[in-house]
Amino acid sequence: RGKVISVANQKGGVGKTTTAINLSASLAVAEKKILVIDIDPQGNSSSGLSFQNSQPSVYDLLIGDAKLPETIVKDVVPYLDLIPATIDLVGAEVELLEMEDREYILKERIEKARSQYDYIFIDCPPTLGILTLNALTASDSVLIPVQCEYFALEGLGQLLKTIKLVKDRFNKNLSIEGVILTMYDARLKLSEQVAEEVRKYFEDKVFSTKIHRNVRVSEAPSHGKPVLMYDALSMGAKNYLELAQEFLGRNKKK
Amino acid sequence: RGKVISVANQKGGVGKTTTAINLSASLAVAEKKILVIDIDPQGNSSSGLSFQNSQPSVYDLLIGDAKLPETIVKDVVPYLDLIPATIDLVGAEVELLEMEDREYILKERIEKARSQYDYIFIDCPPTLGILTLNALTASDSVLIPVQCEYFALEGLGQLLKTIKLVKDRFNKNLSIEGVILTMYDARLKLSEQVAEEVRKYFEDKVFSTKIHRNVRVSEAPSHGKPVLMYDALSMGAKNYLELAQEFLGRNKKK
Ligand SMILES: Nc1ncnc2c1ncn2[C@@H]1O[C@H](COP(=O)(O)OP(=O)(O)OP(=O)(O)O)[C@@H](O)[C@H]1O
Ligand SMILES: Nc1ncnc2c1ncn2[C@@H]1O[C@H](COP(=O)(O)OP(=O)(O)OP(=O)(O)O)[C@@H](O)[C@H]1O
Ligand SMILES: [Mg+2]
Ligand SMILES: [Mg+2]
Repeated sequence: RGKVISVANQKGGVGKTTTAINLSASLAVAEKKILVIDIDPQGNSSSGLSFQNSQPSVYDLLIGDAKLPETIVKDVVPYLDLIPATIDLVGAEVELLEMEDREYILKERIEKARSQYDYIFIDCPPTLGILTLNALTASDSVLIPVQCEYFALEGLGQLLKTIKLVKDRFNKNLSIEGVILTMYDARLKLSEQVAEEVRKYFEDKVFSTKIHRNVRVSEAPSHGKPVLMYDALSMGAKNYLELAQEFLGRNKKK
Repeated sequence: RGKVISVANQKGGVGKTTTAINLSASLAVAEKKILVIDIDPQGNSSSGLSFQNSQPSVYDLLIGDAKLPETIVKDVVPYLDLIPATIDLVGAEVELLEMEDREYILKERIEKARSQYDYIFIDCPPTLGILTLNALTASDSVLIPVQCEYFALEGLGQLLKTIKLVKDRFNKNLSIEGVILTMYDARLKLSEQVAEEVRKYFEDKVFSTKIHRNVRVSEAPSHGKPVLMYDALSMGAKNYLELAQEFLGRNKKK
């Protein structure tokens, strides 16, 4: 039975999509069967994995009447499948709010996918609205990317409160998978100051692998590829491979 | 009569808050009377201007029964006032959706403020939900920060559609104030490639002043100050002063 993991943080631009794409691709290279579900109306995970809008999407799964297999794009990268987001997801928030058991919709829809994958990652939008609540309710754990910048520290309290709320009301199994430091720049004092604060706050939940700021990481999406397939020798590719190893190490023990 | 301007872009982390704070501070230094309204539940504009949670906030203005003057923090910087956001704004989206004329609430609440300020800037969250709709409905124009990164290009179509929707249905005066290129790094090909795309798309709406990536800009919020007050000689402070001059130039003609 595969593990479902939300990649979430309501602070914008902290590396949620970049982590969903690149951690997944690194695990796929290790021949783990991976599914990425993009529930962000911006659809960055989808385009970052070369999705060209041509089939049923996560909107059709949640609100329309598409069956799960119709929404899955197979092998965007070997061993890596995608349920893409399209622009019609923009209206989904209001529609979901009016549905019965609105927090459980994604959980029900993807239940059958669990047995087909080792890991399922859900790329969340930068809000704590009904889409993110659906992801957290459907998940076993939450991966929290934290950018090494001051504002990124501010929202962590609110995120933890929301995780606790979901755990108490919708999903008692929800735990924290871990915290990933992103866009770390070894030349800046600020990066290390933020990293220290995050370690104080989250202790051993923080992955020891840091993702350094690396231009190849931000270039890769314009080629529709994970950084590993765009430039395997880059710092970014190495960091995400290292993260994948550490992630597997943490999940083997259980 | 003051001009109301939303700082909006649903892409996360593109410099909305940084622009709201630093453009406002630069205009205040030019002795323009400025009000910043923070409607992002993260409250980054509020903390970036040293707000310590102690009085009625934008939540109380929108949903509670606070009067406008009770919610305004005077002179966080000389000539610069703030209506802060606090954590209770997190629940506001759902509450607003159930109110009568829900898109017009902010517009009504701030109408009296127009005569007291030259410019009112509204810092929006990274979504196109009801809070951003309220800001766009209350505004004369929209300032769009665009980070010089690939993903930042993707959401622009969606943002323009939403602006047009608001213009057609809720606020026929809404126009585009301009597009600001942020976190530009002259050493990266990617920055110039994105800048060229943005200029092709928005033409003369793009401010010629580019905001360069500059660590002093990201350090300033941890001191609760705009970059101009934190390090007046930094590249970031110069860029925002230049932007303020260009902004005033565009607004003088009218
Ligand atoms: N390690 C890195 N080095 C350089 N650039 C990076 C790195 N990680 C992410 N980026 C870039 O930073 C920007 C923000 O990252 P990303 O879009 O993944 O964040 P996000 O949290 O998914 O944003 P949103 O809140 O809008 O969903 C992107 O342009 C991305 O390419
Ligand atoms: N010119 C710049 N140079 C360096 N860092 C910058 C610059 N502009 C913004 N930043 C940093 O980038 C991060 C994102 O900026 P900011 O928080 O202003 O974006 P935002 O669009 O308001 O994000 P959100 O979508 O979460 O509201 C912040 O940590 C900020 O300090
Ligand atoms: Mg994203
Ligand atoms: Mg912001």
